[in-house]
Amino acid sequence: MKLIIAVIEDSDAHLLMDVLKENNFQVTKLASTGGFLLQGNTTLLIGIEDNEVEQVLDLIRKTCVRRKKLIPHTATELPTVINLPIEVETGGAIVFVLDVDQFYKI
Amino acid sequence: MKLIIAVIEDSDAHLLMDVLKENNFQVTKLASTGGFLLQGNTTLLIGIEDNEVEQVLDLIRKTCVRRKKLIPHTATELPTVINLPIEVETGGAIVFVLDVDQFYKI
Amino acid sequence: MKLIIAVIEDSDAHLLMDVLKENNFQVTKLASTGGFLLQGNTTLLIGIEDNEVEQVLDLIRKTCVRRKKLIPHTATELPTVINLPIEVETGGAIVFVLDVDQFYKI
Ligand SMILES: Nc1ncnc2c1ncn2[C@@H]1O[C@@H]2COP(=O)(O)O[C@H]3[C@@H](O)[C@H](n4cnc5c(N)ncnc54)O[C@@H]3COP(=O)(O)O[C@H]2[C@H]1O
Ligand SMILES: Nc1ncnc2c1ncn2[C@@H]1O[C@@H]2COP(=O)(O)O[C@H]3[C@@H](O)[C@H](n4cnc5c(N)ncnc54)O[C@@H]3COP(=O)(O)O[C@H]2[C@H]1O
Ligand SMILES: Nc1ncnc2c1ncn2[C@@H]1O[C@@H]2COP(=O)(O)O[C@H]3[C@@H](O)[C@H](n4cnc5c(N)ncnc54)O[C@@H]3COP(=O)(O)O[C@H]2[C@H]1O
Repeated sequence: MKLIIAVIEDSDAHLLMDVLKENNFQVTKLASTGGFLLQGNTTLLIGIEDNEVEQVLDLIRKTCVRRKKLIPHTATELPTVINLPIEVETGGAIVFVLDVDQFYKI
Repeated sequence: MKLIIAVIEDSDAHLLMDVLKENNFQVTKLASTGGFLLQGNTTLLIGIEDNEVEQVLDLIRKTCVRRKKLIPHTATELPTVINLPIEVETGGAIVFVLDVDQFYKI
Repeated sequence: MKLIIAVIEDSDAHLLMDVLKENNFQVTKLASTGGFLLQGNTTLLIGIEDNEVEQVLDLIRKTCVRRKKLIPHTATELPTVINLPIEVETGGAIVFVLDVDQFYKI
């Protein structure tokens, strides 16, 4: 048994949870906050059999695509104010796979 | 040292936390959401000595009893609307026991 | 790879997250509740390389200092009401270091 702890964007959470449900995986959702952007994100706990890790990773890869987006940004360092959008990364997933010593459904 | 991650129903959380406190176990509570019913539930983190796992499992078994309950359900598929209650499972606990590599009380 | 799960006081969370960011450590913050005092506290998830555990523990030791504070307390057991402040412990951190079996940045 493995426990996957996956940190994903809030905007991908619904889709990934639906896809996990369709593939008969159970999941628990925790609301979380990212340390750098200090914005809300989602932490999922997914308990699975050892041989299901690859399948779950594939589902995560398909639903949490890392992409670039332009966000408005006002560059105030210059003499005149310029509104140049800047490019940031969004989407993606940070995935920790932990060994489960014992599992019980009480 | 083991870390127990237990997902339980909100309605059992108070009682289980009291029982853990009476038995001198420390616990941290996280608010969570179930992936299937999309309802709020509770995730507990319980750090214990290796030889205390059975005792904590017993306390969980006594307080988080899995039971059936009838919930009102309107069956709309039929020509006339029939109010037949349906039986669902409630209570219970999902318990992951993880090995702790190092523990510090700073 | 290790996953640190650290339970700290809300009042130390901002400072510790800043210090982790300055030292290029990534962190995810979860809002939590202590089982004994039933007060809000903070649970941090910090994924790091095996050889960074000592460095992160030092940062936690410097920012989450365990200290005593006096809190107003009305002793009602006596014949006359006496306002004697009582001393409680505050600050500190409870730190679990878990082994990570696999890590993916998707
Ligand atoms: N010092 C720095 N300099 C420049 N850019 C930085 C940076 N720290 C973070 N970023 C960027 O900001 C994104 C959001 O980070 P945040 O900490 O808010 O939100 C993070 C955090 O909540 C979590 N996370 C990432 N690595 C983690 C780790 N090792 N341990 C615990 N949580 C982690 O996953 C979320 C997404 O991380 P991801 O790496 O995909 O995306 C990161 C990364 O692209
Ligand atoms: N595909 C499906 N088809 C039919 N019935 C389904 C189903 N998925 C879940 N259920 C039923 O619904 C109950 C609530 O699931 P939920 O995902 O909301 O709430 C779950 C979830 O938050 C967590 N959980 C269970 N297994 C998990 C796992 N492997 N990994 C992470 N979290 C898990 O524990 C809560 C209670 O789970 P429990 O198994 O006792 O009870 C489950 C189960 O009886
Ligand atoms: N039965 C008891 N009798 C007398 N005093 C008691 C006690 N249980 C707890 N305390 C005291 O109260 C403080 C707050 O505990 P609380 O459970 O609210 O908040 C806890 C809890 O959320 C978490 N925690 C501590 N040990 C844990 C464990 N083994 N597993 C999971 N979470 C733990 O860390 C927070 C701070 O713990 P810390 O030990 O520094 O500080 C504890 C401890 O000094």
